Amino acid sequence: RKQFLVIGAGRFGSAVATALSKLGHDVMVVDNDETLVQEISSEVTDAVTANAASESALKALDIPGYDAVILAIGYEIQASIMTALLLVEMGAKYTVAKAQTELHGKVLEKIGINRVVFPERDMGLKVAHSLVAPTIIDMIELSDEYSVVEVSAPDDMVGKTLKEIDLRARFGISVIALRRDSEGNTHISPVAEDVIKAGDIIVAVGDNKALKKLEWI
Amino acid sequence: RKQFLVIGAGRFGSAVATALSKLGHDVMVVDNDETLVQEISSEVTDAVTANAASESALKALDIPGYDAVILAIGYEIQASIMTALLLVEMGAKYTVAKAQTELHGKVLEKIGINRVVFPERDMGLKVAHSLVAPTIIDMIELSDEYSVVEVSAPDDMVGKTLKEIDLRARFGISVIALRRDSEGNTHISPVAEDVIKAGDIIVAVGDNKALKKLEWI
Ligand SMILES: Nc1ncnc2c1ncn2[C@@H]1O[C@H](COP(=O)(O)OP(=O)(O)OP(=O)(O)O)[C@@H](O)[C@H]1O
Ligand SMILES: Nc1ncnc2c1ncn2[C@@H]1O[C@H](COP(=O)(O)OP(=O)(O)OP(=O)(O)O)[C@@H](O)[C@H]1O
Repeated sequence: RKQFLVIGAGRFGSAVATALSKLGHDVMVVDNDETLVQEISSEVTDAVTANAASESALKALDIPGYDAVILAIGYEIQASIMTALLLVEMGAKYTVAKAQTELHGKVLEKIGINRVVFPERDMGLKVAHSLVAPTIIDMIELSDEYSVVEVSAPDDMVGKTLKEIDLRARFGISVIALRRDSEGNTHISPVAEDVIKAGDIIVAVGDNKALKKLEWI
Repeated sequence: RKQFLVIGAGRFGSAVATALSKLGHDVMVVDNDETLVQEISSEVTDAVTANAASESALKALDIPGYDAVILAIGYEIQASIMTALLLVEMGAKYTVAKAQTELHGKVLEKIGINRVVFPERDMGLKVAHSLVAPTIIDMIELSDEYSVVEVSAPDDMVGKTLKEIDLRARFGISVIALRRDSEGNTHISPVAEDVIKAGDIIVAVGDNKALKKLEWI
């Protein structure tokens, strides 16, 4: 069970906050707009009205205690930069911040924000590409016919090599990775000789009819 | 060379407009904020200041003539819905619209908008998942170690089957799709017996060191 702080309950911030909450983690939300704080309070652990760009407001929170702080202030670029600086100086373990423009993003990175995201720009690029030259990942994510799935290795596949199981030839399904929790890592692009172990998560892409046959969707 | 109309030059709209323009297509932008129209005019074919939620404004444009119309009005939900209705009634060939909320999105779909996008919500979900349970696509897209690449089939691979080339065993690279322009389609999750033809685009995922060895990145 992790602890997260989300600053800014706009569309991006509230999406992060409610998703983390649904995934079973503790989420504190801060916004200086009381209406938004009220609206989100039922979806998260805690929500307070405060000006996050103020040192005293942030001091009331245990900033280093959060697993990550998500800074979701958009148009108020000055408030975003001010808050970012405070978070970094107060020892936030890991920070993600939304940026309004490329320049805003560069400043946030230089301040020490770990990850800067551009939701509207990225979706804009994705839409533009999908209208003229779709990338495969977009196509898979947007397509109704294909899916990427993650499934626990079925018993009848445990102990066999990928080559022996040969999903590609039998079902037209590509195994793109294996996750093995015991090693805590994900093995992308496994080789034909890799043996499936009990508990492995198989990550595969294929067309939905084939995945349905296997009951993988 | 395609023709696009982008309504709304906010962060999402301007990202779509400039990306389509850079990809070599004609882009007309409409926004009722003259400053934004001025700012974007150098990046696109044409930009006009107008209230898109008005029938007379849209009648001045050849709505059915565009390959797609991208509706990028955010907070002004009423203007977005009004404009969407006008676009559909005036025979827009294909429409993409940004939605502010799930409900807004449902209305747009019912009106007949072909594709509704939620840039902030989708990025919010992605960030939330990456903080607790990254999906493989996120990991690949966000990872510095792995990439998805699309490359023209090298001469020494043409005429061979995927099995013969065996990128997986030799390089730890997974071929997840083959694009063949002559058939105008993308063949996701090809089988071992598929023969690489000249001009094929190979879509593969693998670790960057391996991809560098092949000079695929
Ligand atoms: N100093 C501040 N302290 C706390 N919250 C703030 C502060 N400044 C702005 N906010 C809040 O941040 C939220 C998001 O900001 P804003 O709506 O400007 O950005 P946005 O980029 O359009 O958001 P989104 O795209 O996520 O909807 C708003 O709910 C706003 O009330
Ligand atoms: N009736 C209208 N006609 C033309 N343009 C409009 C109309 N209403 C709003 N716009 C423009 O649409 C653009 C995007 O709207 P807004 O800034 O409210 O949304 P947003 O969702 O925050 O945008 P983004 O997230 O893409 O930055 C603005 O530049 C605004 O001027």
